[in-house]
Amino acid sequence: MIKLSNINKHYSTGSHQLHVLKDINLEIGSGELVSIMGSSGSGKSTLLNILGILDEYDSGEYSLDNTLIKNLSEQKAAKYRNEFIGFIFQSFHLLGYKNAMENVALPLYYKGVSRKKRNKLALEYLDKVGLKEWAEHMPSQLSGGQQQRVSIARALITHPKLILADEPTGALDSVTSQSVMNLFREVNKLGITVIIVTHEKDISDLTDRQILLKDGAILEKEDVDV
Amino acid sequence: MIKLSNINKHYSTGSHQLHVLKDINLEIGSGELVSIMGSSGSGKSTLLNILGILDEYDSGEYSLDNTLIKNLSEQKAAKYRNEFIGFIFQSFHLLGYKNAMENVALPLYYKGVSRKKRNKLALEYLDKVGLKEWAEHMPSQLSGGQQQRVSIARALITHPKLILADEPTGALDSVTSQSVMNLFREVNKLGITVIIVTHEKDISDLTDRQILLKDGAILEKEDVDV
Ligand SMILES: Nc1ncnc2c1ncn2[C@@H]1O[C@H](COP(=O)(O)OP(=O)(O)OP(=O)(O)O)[C@@H](O)[C@H]1O
Ligand SMILES: Nc1ncnc2c1ncn2[C@@H]1O[C@H](COP(=O)(O)OP(=O)(O)OP(=O)(O)O)[C@@H](O)[C@H]1O
Ligand SMILES: [Mg+2]
Ligand SMILES: [Mg+2]
Repeated sequence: MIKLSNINKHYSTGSHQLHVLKDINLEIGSGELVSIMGSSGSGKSTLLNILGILDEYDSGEYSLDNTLIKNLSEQKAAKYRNEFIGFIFQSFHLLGYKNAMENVALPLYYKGVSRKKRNKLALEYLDKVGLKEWAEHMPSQLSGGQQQRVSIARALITHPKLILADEPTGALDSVTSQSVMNLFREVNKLGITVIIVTHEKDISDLTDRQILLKDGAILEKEDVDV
Repeated sequence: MIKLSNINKHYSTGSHQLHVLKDINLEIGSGELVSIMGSSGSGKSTLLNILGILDEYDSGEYSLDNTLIKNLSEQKAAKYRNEFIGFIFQSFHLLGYKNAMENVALPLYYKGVSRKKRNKLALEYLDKVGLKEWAEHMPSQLSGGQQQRVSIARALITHPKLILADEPTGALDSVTSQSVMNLFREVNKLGITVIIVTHEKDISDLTDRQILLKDGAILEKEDVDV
């Protein structure tokens, strides 16, 4: 499903250059449930953005489902993202001028689903994250953890083949975090590949495989049988 | 230092009204180190915004350092905030068009401190949160946890009498979280009152008093001797 070979990524800021991802080699099979941990600034979001075709890398090769992801036009990149990937951003990225239900329904709008049908599904997914009553709230009328849950529902609604979640429980109390993790394990049982960036051990313990990103390089514990 | 008597807060959204804070009675003495926990949507940010004079309440009374905080003009509210309070927002609220150092220096600019002096102090505070090398990065060139640490440095730089921190370690790994908590305990030893909203037990265990917000009402464990 995912194959990264010798991936390198640099950022240039004014006077200096930061070598953020250093020779990343990683294979993740279809249907795996994986967590990526690492300290603040270690490169987790950068890695996830590359996997999510939201950012480019400087050298190496990234193959997604046997398709080489390299030097794609913006249209091709958007096509693969919409067809394949559900992304949960570290800072949510909800549309401020649409309410919770419309935000969740958005990926279905891009797939040409009728408004009646996509709003019905959006309410179902809001219900899965405990927010059915908040369907008409605007993002500014939602708590931090509620915004996070809306962005989770939005990523799940199209049943993408791959879910990339950047700290999906960062704003949630432990009880709500557990129910979100149950949701991820549920979709994973349907065969969806799920990659979760997290800095919480309680969350990574609930995944089948734990990867550590340290100073831009990958360290891996054994695969865990759950 | 802080006295809340029978505080109530409602939000109206379209068709219904939400009674978010229900008859809150709370006293916090000068120099205390307090944590507030509660599930997502329980009213923690709402309570902190009222304490930080960023939002009004519907009934009851809030006294800060013996001054009644009620129906203040925006100038008076801004004056008390700038003189008294350091606020760490759940979503950071950094200025996107200023770099990390300028963002940290901002409260000193409002106090009329010269640029040379405030930038020197800003670098010192960035160093305290491990980000001296990132002084010239724009917020969009910082990781989530780095943005969070910049907003922490910004809240500390004026040595305010009261620090209100809304989930200040939400985006941080456990090692970085510990060093941020050490920073809060350090300023608390100087006599600064610190109130931390958190959903992590490891963090609230490091405070002297733990308050629980449940369905908009306060429950309290005994004061803890540390
Ligand atoms: N402007 C608003 N209009 C309507 N409802 C609001 C508004 N702001 C917050 N709310 C609602 O008030 C309740 C409390 O929100 P608050 O942000 O205080 O929660 P919180 O405890 O900080 O949650 P979290 O842990 O998720 O950050 C939530 O149910 C939220 O939807
Ligand atoms: N656009 C950019 N320009 C320059 N440097 C950047 C840019 N984006 C990120 N960085 C730097 O790259 C490094 C990795 O950032 P990244 O966001 O991937 O970290 P992270 O592991 O997700 O951290 P966190 O846990 O704090 O979210 C950081 O040191 C950050 O400052
Ligand atoms: Mg990140
Ligand atoms: Mg909150």
